[in-house]
Amino acid sequence: MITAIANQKGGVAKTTSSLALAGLLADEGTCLAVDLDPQGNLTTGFGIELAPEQSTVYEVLTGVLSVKGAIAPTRSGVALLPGDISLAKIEKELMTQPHRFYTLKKVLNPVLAEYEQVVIDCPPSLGLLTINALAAADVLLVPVQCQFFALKGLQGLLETIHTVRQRLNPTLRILGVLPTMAETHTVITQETMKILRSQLQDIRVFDPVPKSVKFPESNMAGEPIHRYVRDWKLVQPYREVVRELLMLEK
Amino acid sequence: MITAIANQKGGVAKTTSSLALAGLLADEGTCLAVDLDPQGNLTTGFGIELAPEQSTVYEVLTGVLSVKGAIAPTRSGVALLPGDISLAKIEKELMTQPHRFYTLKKVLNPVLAEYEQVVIDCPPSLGLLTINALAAADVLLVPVQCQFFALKGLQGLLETIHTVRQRLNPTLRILGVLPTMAETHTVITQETMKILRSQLQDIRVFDPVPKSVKFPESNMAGEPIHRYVRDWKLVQPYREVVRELLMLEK
Ligand SMILES: Nc1ncnc2c1ncn2[C@@H]1O[C@H](COP(=O)(O)OP(=O)(O)OP(=O)(O)O)[C@@H](O)[C@H]1O
Ligand SMILES: Nc1ncnc2c1ncn2[C@@H]1O[C@H](COP(=O)(O)OP(=O)(O)OP(=O)(O)O)[C@@H](O)[C@H]1O
Ligand SMILES: [Mg+2]
Ligand SMILES: [Mg+2]
Repeated sequence: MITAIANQKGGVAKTTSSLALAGLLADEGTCLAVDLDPQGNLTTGFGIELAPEQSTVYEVLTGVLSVKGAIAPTRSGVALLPGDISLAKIEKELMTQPHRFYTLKKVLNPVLAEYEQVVIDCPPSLGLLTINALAAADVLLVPVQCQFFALKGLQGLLETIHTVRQRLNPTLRILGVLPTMAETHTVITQETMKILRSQLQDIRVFDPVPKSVKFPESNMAGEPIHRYVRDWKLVQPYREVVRELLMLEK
Repeated sequence: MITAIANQKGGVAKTTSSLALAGLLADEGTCLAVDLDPQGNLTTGFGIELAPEQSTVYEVLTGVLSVKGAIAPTRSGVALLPGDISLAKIEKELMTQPHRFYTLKKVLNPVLAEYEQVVIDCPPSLGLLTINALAAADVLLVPVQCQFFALKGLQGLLETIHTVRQRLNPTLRILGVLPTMAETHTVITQETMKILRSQLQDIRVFDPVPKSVKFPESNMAGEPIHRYVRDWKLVQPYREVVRELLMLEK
């Protein structure tokens, strides 16, 4: 099962959610995480510092190397296809290729028998990299911050998903929307949760992930949240998403 | 004076800072704000809902209309060149144009006599739109969240600025780095502030903007922060940036 974690709004916890989910999935079976963001935050979030000549997903997408040749092991048992700034060149390099939207899907196919779960972290845009992730994915999780700007962008994202389903990937399903960094006691969080649930009639809205300084701390420590803290309430919303994912598999 | 507000890291308060600065600058003289992000958050942050056929910066960049023809007035006295999702098409449309990096600079030139200050909000990427802003700008302000991922990206941004200075805009100056959403009492904010000041030897680091729910509330209300609250400590860091900007002018 391939899960894309996407939202063009910046800073809504796409990477933090990718880390949390891949970390939990690696406890259940085999999991490959793909860092499709030129910022390379998923790679640093797993505690990986890339050596200068180390291969990344860029070499895989440009056909220089197979997925197997670029995978880096992580401390939490997740296999990582690392990403870095060289990804920023992809839009231009693949621009004239007829099958440019399926590049990621094509390179992932050979390893799907080896990894029960694949998690793809996307950059904050709806450009070629995110479209590649949506074209390759079985399901999509959309992290959303409980704030005004993040809600505004949701409509645009849902329209893009609709187009991707029609033209590139008819079997793409939306797993749900995951509210993140929620300060449930504030009026703005309560108001935006209400708007979210009313805007999304037929899409699941998971229980929100509470705001906690433990998340940025876990990023700095290079660990997924369930390996960094014992605090049940921070991890539970992510465990719920994993439960849902594993149910779909059957 | 043209100020670009840029950082490829998502969710670091680029738009919120653009709103705050343009709002304050409009109290000092004439100010044009440019929404160069396909999310259009600066436009909604000024309380503007675009009518379906309303022109945006997209029509200006593609040469259909002049800046004057697309400007929308805002309640706070800032003239706004609005942005929307159509901007996402620009990368592809300008890709083959030889002078694609100077498109924004070219269209802004005719109105510079009318606006003492111009503020440009950038999307969370280092693509064509952000490069256009850096090529047009006199100065650059970099909002940075006091968190691990946001710091990681700073080096990459500084390298891009160096390249832009060499190839496109030798007079571009860095006004400074503005720490945002700072929870000064947490260890992680204190640690990252220390790293920030040591990493940036010759770049000014402004006093941090405190974290406050008043900022997302002001976004929802469509007002810059100084018109939404009376709280001195939330606005002061932005007043300090404006003071610095006005000093440069002389
Ligand atoms: N539940 C949470 N509580 C507090 N902070 C959080 C939480 N989740 C994520 N964060 C922090 O918020 C910041 C933004 O999160 P993250 O970088 O994962 O978002 P993103 O959507 O991947 O950003 P980008 O758009 O740049 O890729 C990070 O510093 C992260 O540590
Ligand atoms: N000082 C602050 N305290 C608390 N919240 C803040 C502060 N500044 C900004 N915010 C909130 O953080 C969120 C992200 O800010 P904003 O959208 O301005 O960032 P951005 O860098 O423009 O994001 P993007 O990368 O998507 O363009 C918004 O919901 C905003 O209201
Ligand atoms: Mg990210
Ligand atoms: Mg923004």
